[in-house]
Amino acid sequence: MLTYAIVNQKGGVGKTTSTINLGAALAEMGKRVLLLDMDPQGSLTAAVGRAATGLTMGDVLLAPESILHAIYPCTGNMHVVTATARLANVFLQLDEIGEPAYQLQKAVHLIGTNFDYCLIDCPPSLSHATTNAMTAADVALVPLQCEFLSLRGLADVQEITASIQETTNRNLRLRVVATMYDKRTLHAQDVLREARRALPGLVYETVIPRTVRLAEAPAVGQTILQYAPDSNGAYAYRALAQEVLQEDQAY
Amino acid sequence: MLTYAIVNQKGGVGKTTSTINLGAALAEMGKRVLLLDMDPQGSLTAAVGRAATGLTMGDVLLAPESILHAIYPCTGNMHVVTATARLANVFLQLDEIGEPAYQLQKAVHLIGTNFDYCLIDCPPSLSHATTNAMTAADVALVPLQCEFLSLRGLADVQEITASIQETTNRNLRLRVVATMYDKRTLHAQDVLREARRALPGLVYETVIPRTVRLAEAPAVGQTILQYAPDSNGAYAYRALAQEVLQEDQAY
Ligand SMILES: Nc1ncnc2c1ncn2[C@@H]1O[C@H](COP(=O)(O)OP(=O)(O)OP(=O)(O)O)[C@@H](O)[C@H]1O
Ligand SMILES: Nc1ncnc2c1ncn2[C@@H]1O[C@H](COP(=O)(O)OP(=O)(O)OP(=O)(O)O)[C@@H](O)[C@H]1O
Ligand SMILES: [Mg+2]
Ligand SMILES: [Mg+2]
Repeated sequence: MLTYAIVNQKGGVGKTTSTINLGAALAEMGKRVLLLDMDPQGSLTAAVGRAATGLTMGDVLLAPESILHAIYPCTGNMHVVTATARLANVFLQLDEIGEPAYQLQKAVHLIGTNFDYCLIDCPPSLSHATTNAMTAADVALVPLQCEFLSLRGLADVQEITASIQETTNRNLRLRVVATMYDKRTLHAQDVLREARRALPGLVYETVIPRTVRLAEAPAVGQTILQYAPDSNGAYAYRALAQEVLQEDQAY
Repeated sequence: MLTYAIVNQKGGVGKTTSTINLGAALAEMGKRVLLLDMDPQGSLTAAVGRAATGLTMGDVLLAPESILHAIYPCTGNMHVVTATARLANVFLQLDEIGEPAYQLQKAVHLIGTNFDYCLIDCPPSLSHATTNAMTAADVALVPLQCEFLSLRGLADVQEITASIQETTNRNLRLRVVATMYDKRTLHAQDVLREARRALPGLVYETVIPRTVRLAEAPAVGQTILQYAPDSNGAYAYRALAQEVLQEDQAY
């Protein structure tokens, strides 16, 4: 199994949207996909049309072996561990545990043979959620909204990746995917060019276009592949999944 | 002086953009405006083209009287207290102070005669930053991106507003402004209609349109009134400022 932490402390850049739809595209190619919701707001949980019932991510972080009972089937032939607002309190409780950063990694190791991909949606902050996810992951995947205020955040994410590589996860790779790209504006073109210049070889070729279909799909608990299978958004996430698979086969 | 906390734990909904441009429109009408950056990412600080030098918001929270020396002039005839990443550590230190939620309120009280409006930009979380800001504020102003995932967050913000009203700030008012509204999409119309239905009388008449000009202006450290004074975005924030002023005169 390969684990991707979808991270960016800048808000609203397409983390939840990318987790669901990259997952859906990998599942469409026959991969067994597990989604983890590490955001107390539960955007991922809502976007896949689930209410959080039974065991949730909060339980898993306090008792990693409970992950086996916290996994539920969800839309797009995937599985999910959901999140509730209680997760915010669990992060406070983690402060009292020995090495809090490894809780999610312990859980993920228990399910390594059941899935091909595990995608972790993170909240817009550099807190326990993000460090747990990046400690458990093979790849930190950063959605980059093609706008100035989001570009600034890249330096922070690089810094935290370096610190995770030095402490809890030496082999963590950093990858960036451009999202909400509006090819009609010079601004988006400038930002994308700058990101590729600043991070040579780390930015996927695939660029996710800005398309309202991607904002509509979560309202009906569907992936973009179900909601609008022939749309630009669907083709873009399929192309991203192809790139992810090609690169992972090389590792 | 009237204090507005610009809050929403959902990321990327236009908090920073609304803080700067509502501030600029109030300043254009002759009001003395102070902007406070409570986000350790420092989006507001960068967007007004300042580097954080001297005393910053971190210092002010630890020693409220230092606010008098932390205020700097900035773009758009406004003043600003900047933020650095160090602010994230200060929030951790606040845990050790008795009644941490009142630190910003103490600071704001010290400068009440120097300004007409104080606008506070908050990070996308329900942490110390947001509770301090909502404790210090007269109004919690919630930018609502007209999309499904952002609509879900409204219930959380209402809940936290109610808890602040019961504990640290009885007179806090809640107001919502629709942002990134794309009138060509049914989705945006549906979300706006739902928000007005769910929060009767709390959603401003003014709706901020989605316009790339608003994403471009921060890249050159300008407000929308400087960068594109005749644009839809500029007129919308002027209209919002008018509504804010009319309502405040009634109080
Ligand atoms: N490519 C796209 N085109 C248009 N809209 C998009 C696109 N990707 C995401 N969206 C919409 O933009 C908004 C922000 O996306 P999303 O919630 O996935 O970002 P996020 O980074 O997870 O946000 P947060 O920081 O709050 O967790 C959502 O309403 C989503 O539906
Ligand atoms: N009305 C608008 N039309 C188009 N783009 C906008 C509009 N308002 C804001 N933006 C852009 O959308 C992005 C998100 O806005 P902004 O950073 O102000 O949101 P935020 O809520 O402060 O985000 P965060 O949660 O990360 O603090 C920015 O790139 C900004 O320039
Ligand atoms: Mg999200
Ligand atoms: Mg902001």
